[in-house]
Amino acid sequence: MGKIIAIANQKGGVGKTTTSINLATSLAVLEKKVLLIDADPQANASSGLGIDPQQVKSSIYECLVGQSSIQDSVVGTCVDGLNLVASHIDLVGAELELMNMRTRERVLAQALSQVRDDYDYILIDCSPSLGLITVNALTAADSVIIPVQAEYFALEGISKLLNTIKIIKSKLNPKLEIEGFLLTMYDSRLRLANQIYEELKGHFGSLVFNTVIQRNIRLSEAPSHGLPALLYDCESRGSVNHMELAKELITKNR
Amino acid sequence: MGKIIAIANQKGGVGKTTTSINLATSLAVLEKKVLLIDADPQANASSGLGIDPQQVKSSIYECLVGQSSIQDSVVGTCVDGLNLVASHIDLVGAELELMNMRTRERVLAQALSQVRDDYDYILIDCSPSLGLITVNALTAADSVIIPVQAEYFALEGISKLLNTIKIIKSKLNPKLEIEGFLLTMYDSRLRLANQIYEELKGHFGSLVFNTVIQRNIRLSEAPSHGLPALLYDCESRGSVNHMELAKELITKNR
Ligand SMILES: Nc1ncnc2c1ncn2[C@@H]1O[C@H](COP(=O)(O)OP(=O)(O)OP(=O)(O)O)[C@@H](O)[C@H]1O
Ligand SMILES: Nc1ncnc2c1ncn2[C@@H]1O[C@H](COP(=O)(O)OP(=O)(O)OP(=O)(O)O)[C@@H](O)[C@H]1O
Ligand SMILES: [Mg+2]
Ligand SMILES: [Mg+2]
Repeated sequence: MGKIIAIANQKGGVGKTTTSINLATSLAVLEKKVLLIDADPQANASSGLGIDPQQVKSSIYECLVGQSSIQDSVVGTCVDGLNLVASHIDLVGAELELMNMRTRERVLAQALSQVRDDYDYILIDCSPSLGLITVNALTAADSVIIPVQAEYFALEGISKLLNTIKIIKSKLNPKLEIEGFLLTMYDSRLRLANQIYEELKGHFGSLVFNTVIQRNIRLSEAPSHGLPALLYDCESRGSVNHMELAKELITKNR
Repeated sequence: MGKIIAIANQKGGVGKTTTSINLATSLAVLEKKVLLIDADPQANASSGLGIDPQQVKSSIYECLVGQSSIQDSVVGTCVDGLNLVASHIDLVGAELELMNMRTRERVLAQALSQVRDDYDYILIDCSPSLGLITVNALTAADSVIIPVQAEYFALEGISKLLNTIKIIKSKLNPKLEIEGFLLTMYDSRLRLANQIYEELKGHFGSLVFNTVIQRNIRLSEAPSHGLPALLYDCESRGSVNHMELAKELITKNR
C-alpha cells in the first residue's frame, strides 16, 4: 500500500514544486514506484517535468469533478518509474464546483484509493493556499512535508499551517502526521538562514529533516528544460540534496 | 485624487510584499501621502511593518464584510506619511462570505472610494492567488504592478495573470492598466536571470520598469525587525532600488 504525502505550505515560493519534482524523481531512481499529483492550477510540477497541461486528455480537475478517474489521467514522464497526474488552469474553478458536495473534502482521498496499491509513494504538490483543494490533499495524505524557506516570512506562516493540520487531523483525517520540515534555499553564508535553521530545530527537533536543500541555481534552471535537476545536472548540489532526502525518507519509513 | 495600485501575481514568493512595503515607504519618504492595504491573509505586509494583526481594532476583513470602514481601520506605522489597513487570518473566510453578494467584486472599490482623496497613493498587497479578494483589488485599482522573479516558473504564470486582467478590465474595471512589470531578486551574475530579463523586455518593452530590484539580503532581514529596508539599512542596495522605483513611478504619473 503506497504512502500518500502532501507537500504543502500556504507561503508562496518556498520550494513546494521543486521538492515535489525532485523528490519524486529521486525516489523513482531509487526504484520506488512513484505517482506525482499536481494539485496547483499554476501547473508548475507538470511543466517542470516537460508535460504540457493543454495536451493531456484529462487532468486532476476532471478527477475531482468526477469526469475522469486517476487511472485514466495518469501519464508517463521523462523519468522511469515516475507517473504524473497533471494539473490544469480549470482547477481554479474546482473549489466552487466541489463546495456544495457533502463529501467535498474527501473527493481526492476517494479518487486516490483506487490507485494507492499500484505505487510505493504518491506525492501531492499543493498551491500556496489553504483552500479546499489543499484541504483535499491533506485529507487524502498519510503525512505532510512542509518546505520552509530560510526566510523570516516563511517562519511566520508555520503556526497557521500547523493549526490547519490539527483541525484536519481531528475532523477529517486522524492518520495525518507531519513527515517533516524541510529547509529549502539554504545558504550557509547568510546569518539569517542560520538563525531560521536554529529556530526550526529548536521548535521542532527531530521533525526537521537532517537533509537541507541548499540554494543552487541548477534547481531553478532545470524546469525551463522540462527536466528534474537529476536529469539536467546529476552532479549538482541540488540533485545530490534531493537524493539524500529520498534516502532519508525511505529509511524513516522502513 | 489618489492613485490606487494593486501589487499582484498569483505565483508565490515573487516579491509582492517586499515591493509593497518598500515602495510604500519610499513614496512616503518622498513626501507622498500613502495608504497600504494588506489584502493577504498571511498578513506579511502588516508584520513586516511591525504591526501585530491580533492587536488592531479592525482589519481589511471587517471592511470587506461591512463591519467597519477603511477610515476606522487605518493605523499609523513607523514611517511618517504611511498608513496601513492590516490584514487578519479571518480574511480566508471572506471569499465565502462575499460570494453571494451581488456586488461581490466591487466591495473593496466602494470601501476605498471613501478615503481615496486623503492619499496620493493607495497600494494593495495581494495574496498568491486570483481569487475573489485579488479580483476585488484589481477591480478597485487604477493600475497593477506585476513583480516578476527572475526565474522560469515566474515567467510561466504571466499569461494567466494578463488574461485575468483583461477580463476584469472588460467586465468590471475599464480603467485598469498595467503600471509596469518589476523584475525582482535579480542577480546579474546568473545567466538565467539575464535570459528572463531579456525575455520580459522583449515581450513587454516599455511596460517593464527601468528600475530592477536586485537580490539583497537586507530586504529579507528587515521584516524580522518589523521595519522596511529603508529604516533598517538605508544605504543597502535593496533600499536604494526601491527609492529609484518610487521616483520612477512618480515621474511616470506626473
Ligand atoms: N534550492 C533552490 N535553489 C535555487 N532556486 C530554487 C531552490 N528551490 C526552489 N528554487 C526556485 O525558487 C522558485 C520558487 O520555488 P517553487 O516554485 O518550487 O516554490 P513553490 O513553493 O512551489 O511556489 P508556489 O507557492 O508558487 O507554488 C522557483 O523559481 C524555483 O526554481
Ligand atoms: N530582492 C530581494 N532580495 C532578497 N530577498 C528578497 C528580495 N525580495 C524578496 N525577498 C525575500 O523573498 C521572500 C519572498 O518575498 P515576498 O514574501 O515579498 O514575496 P510574495 O510574492 O509577497 O510572497 P507570497 O506569494 O507568499 O505573498 C521573502 O522572504 C523576502 O524577504
Ligand atoms: Mg509550486
Ligand atoms: Mg506576500
